[in-house]
Amino acid sequence: IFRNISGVVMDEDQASVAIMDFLDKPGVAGTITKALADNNIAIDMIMQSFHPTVGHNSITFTVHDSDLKQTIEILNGLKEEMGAKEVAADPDCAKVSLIGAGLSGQPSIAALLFSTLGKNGINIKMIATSEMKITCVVRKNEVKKAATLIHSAFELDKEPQILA
Amino acid sequence: IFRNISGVVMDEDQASVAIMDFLDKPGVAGTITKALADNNIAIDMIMQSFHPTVGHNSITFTVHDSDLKQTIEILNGLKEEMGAKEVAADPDCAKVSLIGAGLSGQPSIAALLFSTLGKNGINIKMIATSEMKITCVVRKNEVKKAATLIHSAFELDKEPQILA
Ligand SMILES: C[C@@H](O)[C@H](N)C(=O)O
Ligand SMILES: C[C@@H](O)[C@H](N)C(=O)O
Repeated sequence: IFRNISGVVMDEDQASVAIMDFLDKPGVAGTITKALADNNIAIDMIMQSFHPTVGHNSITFTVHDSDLKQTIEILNGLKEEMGAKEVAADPDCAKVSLIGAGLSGQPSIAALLFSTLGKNGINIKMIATSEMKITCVVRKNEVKKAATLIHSAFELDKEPQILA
Repeated sequence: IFRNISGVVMDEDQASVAIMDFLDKPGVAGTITKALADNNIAIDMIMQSFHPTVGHNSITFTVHDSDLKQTIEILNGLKEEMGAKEVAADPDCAKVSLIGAGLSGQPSIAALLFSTLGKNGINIKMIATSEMKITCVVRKNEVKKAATLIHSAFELDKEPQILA
């Protein structure tokens, strides 16, 4: 029934940080990301979705816990010149991802994943998807439970084979 | 220099749609996504990033142009029960993606991609990344130019091998 699903992975040591409501124009994403790259911050996820205010935008990054402090500093350093409203951070993050193939265009897979967490009271903080991966960011103390629930919802091995 | 980059792909027939500022609690992502799945909407990207207002959230989807109208209808149907502020849509979307391996943790790759578009005046509407793919949503009439620019910035073949 779920032939194109290969497994569940998780990463407990994540933090999210966002630079919010800056002036939106070409080049800004490059400037921000280059500032992080120049400081050797290993950026895990980059997310920029629909922004309600025309002319403004926000970008969210996930980084390793150990890089959060420095990432906040770098973004705070850019805040003024970008006209950003704030730099917001959430240290209590962990990623859990469903790995497979051809996941886009099969919304029932994503629906099952999100519903599985939802009916078990696990709140999804962030979502990112691609052909091969559906990633949810949840609280650190809920990620192992999330991974186990997803593992059984998708009828993966009897013994959760959770790859770190 | 860019050994882990394999190519550029694009998709011109995209639209983005978001359900904005609904009440944030476990289960909502599942309810929304299931409504789309039950109507056979092939969801391409799902994005949920940092939300500035505690207790509220927004989810962005990209769908095929031909599914936009129905997607808006379905989300409008959910708007009231979710306490959502609005359903917003942008039909003028196209995706351009850099394909490779080990892209996470190499922010200079993302920085080069975003800067390449930025210095050529191409505005990036949305961003999503994974280990193997960095995707930008841009205007339909800018996606071919974006793909060509990225192709040469990453020194891919002399002849742009742009896969649809
Ligand atoms: C917000 C940011 O992505 C900007 N639109 C850019 O193109 O760089
Ligand atoms: C917003 C939505 O993702 C919600 N937090 C959920 O867990 O379903």
